[in-house]
Amino acid sequence: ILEAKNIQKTYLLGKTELHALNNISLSLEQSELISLVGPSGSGKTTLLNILGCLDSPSSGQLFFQGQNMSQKKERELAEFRRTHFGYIFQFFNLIPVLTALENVAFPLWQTRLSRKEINKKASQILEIIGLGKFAHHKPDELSGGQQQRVAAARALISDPQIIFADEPTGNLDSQTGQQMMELLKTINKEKGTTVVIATHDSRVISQTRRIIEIKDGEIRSDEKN
Amino acid sequence: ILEAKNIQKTYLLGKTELHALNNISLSLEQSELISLVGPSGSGKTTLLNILGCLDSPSSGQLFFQGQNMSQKKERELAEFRRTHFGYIFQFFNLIPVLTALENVAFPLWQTRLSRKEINKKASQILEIIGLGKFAHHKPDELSGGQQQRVAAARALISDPQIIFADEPTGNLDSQTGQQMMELLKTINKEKGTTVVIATHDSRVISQTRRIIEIKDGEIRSDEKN
Ligand SMILES: Nc1ncnc2c1ncn2[C@@H]1O[C@H](COP(=O)(O)OP(=O)(O)OP(=O)(O)O)[C@@H](O)[C@H]1O
Ligand SMILES: Nc1ncnc2c1ncn2[C@@H]1O[C@H](COP(=O)(O)OP(=O)(O)OP(=O)(O)O)[C@@H](O)[C@H]1O
Ligand SMILES: [Mg+2]
Ligand SMILES: [Mg+2]
Repeated sequence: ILEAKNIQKTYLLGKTELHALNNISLSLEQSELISLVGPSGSGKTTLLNILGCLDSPSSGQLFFQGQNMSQKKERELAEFRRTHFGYIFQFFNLIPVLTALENVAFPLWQTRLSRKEINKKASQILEIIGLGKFAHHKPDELSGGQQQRVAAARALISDPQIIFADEPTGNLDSQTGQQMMELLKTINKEKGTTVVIATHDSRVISQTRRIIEIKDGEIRSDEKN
Repeated sequence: ILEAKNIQKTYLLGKTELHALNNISLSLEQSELISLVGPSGSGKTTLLNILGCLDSPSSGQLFFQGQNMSQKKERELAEFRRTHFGYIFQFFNLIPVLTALENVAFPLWQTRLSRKEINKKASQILEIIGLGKFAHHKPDELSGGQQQRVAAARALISDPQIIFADEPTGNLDSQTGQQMMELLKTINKEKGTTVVIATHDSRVISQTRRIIEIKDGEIRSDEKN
């Protein structure tokens, strides 16, 4: 469903070129549960953002169900992302002036659902991730791990076809981290959502079915687990 | 060296009261290497910020070497923090317009050292944490874990008496995370710096000499390791 061909991402810093991604080619199928593993600075976030059509490669192509995403205009891409993808960002990217409930409900505000239905759905997801009592807290009134879970709830509410999760357990203790993993596994199993997780957490990696190892911007291995 | 007595921290959200910290009393000695452990939302960041004089308790007192910190004015406290404490924040709090080198050098800009000496020291610390080549990157030109390491280097450069580290390995792979731990252990051993680490990472906890467990804002256990 998602195919990356010869993806290159080069940053120019002053006079030096930094190759964050070097000639990466990858194929993802529907309903896969994948971990993207590698040391700090190896290119996980950069690759996840290109696969999720949030960033464009310096060269190479990305195809989604055969469509060449590199040729789409930004407005088309934005609409496409909103209807097909869900993101759990490494630093959450929550909207500071909205409460936890509003942040989770936000992706559905542009749909035809009523505000009442949207808030009900958002409350249910908050309950599932253990934050039912924190619905009216703003992000700066939540702990680091609580913010991370709100970011996860927001990614799930619009029932995306693919979820891109960047270090979703970095700020969570092992029990809460496992709750997060159970949630991603359930959505993958029951709805067939493709889930791609950039992570260092061995407990997460061991529960995925495919492990892609990246180092210095290159894929070192890509194996079934 | 640091003594907390009956610390209470209560947040008022609309009409509900949230007790983030409940009657916490603690004594820290010089040169201790301590981990503060507990689930997401248990009060680690709140306690660390009160111990580090960045936040004041709703009630209770904090004494540093016998001085009552609750009675100091904000300006006195700011000067005091700058000369005695180092912080590694959960979300780094790097200054976006400064490069990695400038962020690390920043705490020394108000001292009598020459800019040349300061930059040399900052470069050395960046080299130690593996980011020598990234000195001129700005925070948004660094990966999550690279930013975390810059935040750690900044906390160490002013040779503080106590370092408060909030989840310093959350965004790091196990090898880079261990480098970070080695750095904190070395500074604790060679300079006698007190190090307090809020963490979920079992590999960090096992390398500390005292483990304080917190849950729902209360201390559950406080034991030598
Ligand atoms: N400004 C605030 N207003 C209201 N509640 C707050 C505020 N800041 C924190 N809290 C609440 O206080 C509790 C403790 O938060 P704290 O950030 O100390 O937890 P933590 O142990 O650091 O968690 P994590 O491991 O997820 O970072 C949380 O339940 C949080 O929602
Ligand atoms: N805007 C930028 N300009 C220059 N270099 C950048 C930029 N963004 C990222 N980089 C560099 O690209 C490399 C890959 O970064 P990336 O964020 O993808 O790593 P990562 O694998 O997600 O790391 P982490 O696990 O620490 O989050 C890093 O060395 C980083 O310094
Ligand atoms: Mg990253
Ligand atoms: Mg915290």
